[in-house]
Amino acid sequence: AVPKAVVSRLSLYLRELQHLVRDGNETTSSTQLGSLLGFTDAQVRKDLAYFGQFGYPGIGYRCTELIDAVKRILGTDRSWPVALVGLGNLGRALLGYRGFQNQGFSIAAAFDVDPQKVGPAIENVPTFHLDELAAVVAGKKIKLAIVAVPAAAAQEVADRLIAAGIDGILNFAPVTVTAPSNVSMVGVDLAIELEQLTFNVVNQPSK
Amino acid sequence: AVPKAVVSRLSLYLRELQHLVRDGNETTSSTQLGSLLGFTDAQVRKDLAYFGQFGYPGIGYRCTELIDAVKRILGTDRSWPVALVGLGNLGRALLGYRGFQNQGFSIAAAFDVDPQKVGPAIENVPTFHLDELAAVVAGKKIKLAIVAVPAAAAQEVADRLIAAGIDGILNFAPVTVTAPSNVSMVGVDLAIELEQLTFNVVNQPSK
Ligand SMILES: NC(=O)c1ccc[n+]([C@@H]2O[C@H](COP(=O)([O-])OP(=O)(O)OC[C@H]3O[C@@H](n4cnc5c(N)ncnc54)[C@H](O)[C@@H]3O)[C@@H](O)[C@H]2O)c1
Ligand SMILES: NC(=O)c1ccc[n+]([C@@H]2O[C@H](COP(=O)([O-])OP(=O)(O)OC[C@H]3O[C@@H](n4cnc5c(N)ncnc54)[C@H](O)[C@@H]3O)[C@@H](O)[C@H]2O)c1
Repeated sequence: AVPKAVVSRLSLYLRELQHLVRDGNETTSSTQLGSLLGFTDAQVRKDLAYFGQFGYPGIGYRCTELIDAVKRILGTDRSWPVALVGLGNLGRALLGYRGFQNQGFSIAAAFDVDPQKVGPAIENVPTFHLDELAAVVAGKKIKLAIVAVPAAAAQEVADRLIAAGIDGILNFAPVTVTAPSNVSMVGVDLAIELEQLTFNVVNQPSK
Repeated sequence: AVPKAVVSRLSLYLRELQHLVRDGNETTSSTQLGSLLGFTDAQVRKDLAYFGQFGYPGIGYRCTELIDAVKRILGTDRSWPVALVGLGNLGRALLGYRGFQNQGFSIAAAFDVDPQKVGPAIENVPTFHLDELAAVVAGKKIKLAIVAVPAAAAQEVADRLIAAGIDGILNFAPVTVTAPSNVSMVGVDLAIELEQLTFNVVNQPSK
């Protein structure tokens, strides 16, 4: 199995390659790619080696070619409609986030149980009561979902998403949500990002 | 330098250890800790070995002792006041998130430039206009900040935070924000989490 950390670094290589192309670079090297991100050239080559051979002797990597390869590996060489459940502060922030579109994700439908929050489209995304989940997910062939509901509702919402045909769930609720082994469950806890920060701050020379 | 992935895994070990203690476990092993999270026992020991020796022969790890050690490594053996800049949807979602408190982070002050959003406390957090940043950060001895403003405002906000004495910034805006080398800058792009999901979905056997 490919370690999660390798997949996350691939996402970072992809974005760096997209920047390089925007700045007019046709080729790059594991050294340049790594140094732009703070990784060694060896790390870059080791990560890519999980998936194949991508460099050209004497040239390095052709940027657009490597972008296509990485997108194919990550599965983002196609667009993905996403269901969002929970239209509170977090859900609305995710609805408006342009970063998803850049990588081929678009929130195709949003759900809530509060009748005040469903009805009018938000940021051009149609909103529905949770009761319409199965019908909308099937009709729009949605395979991915984001759960942004309170902790107490998260497992039940996940169960309904899985029953509706969802293959992967990104869970923001602060609770472990269980799923069958053929459904991918990724949990996000932004406190973990803050701990990355405190680790750096306590371990770096003070100002 | 300790790889970021190691630090992130430490955060996961910490949470798992906290669960184990809540469930009444006094000791654990690298095997148990790893299997609860999907890592090998070797990975767990390799990660901890960056920081010291924590196991007891014939016993394994004492949970509360290892929790204290990991918190000391991550820097969360003390509480950290945090400044939040940007009181839009994302900022308000972060203000209400209990997961931060669990690990010793508390949002001590929140800032915006929209006069309609500053004044009354939100979730018991005092709100201020950005003009009051330096005074409030100094007065409350804040060293960490979260940036949740639009991309166009992010660098300027970061510059002001650094000038005010902030040592570490968690940036949600979809733009690379630069900082001097003695300030830690961590960027969050939730699309990267979605790519972890698509990678899993395209690489797992279908239902
Ligand atoms: N992972 C993180 O780092 C992080 C950060 C911020 C918030 N959160 C979590 O994200 C979740 C949402 O946070 P928020 O600030 O937007 O909360 P919120 O209370 O503003 O919004 C929750 C929304 O979910 C809806 N809801 C409740 N039960 C539902 C159900 N069964 N089906 C569909 N919708 C339902 C509510 O009507 C509401 O609109 C919470 O669990 C919070 O703890 C996590
Ligand atoms: N990293 C991710 O995965 C992710 C996810 C969602 C949103 N975002 C980003 O987070 C940011 C906030 O998103 P949102 O949905 O809350 O946006 P929003 O428009 O609802 O809120 C932005 C807030 O920032 C305030 N603001 C603007 N300029 C400011 C300044 N100079 N100083 C202080 N406050 C200022 C505005 O008044 C507003 O209240 C955006 O950059 C968005 O792209 C990132």
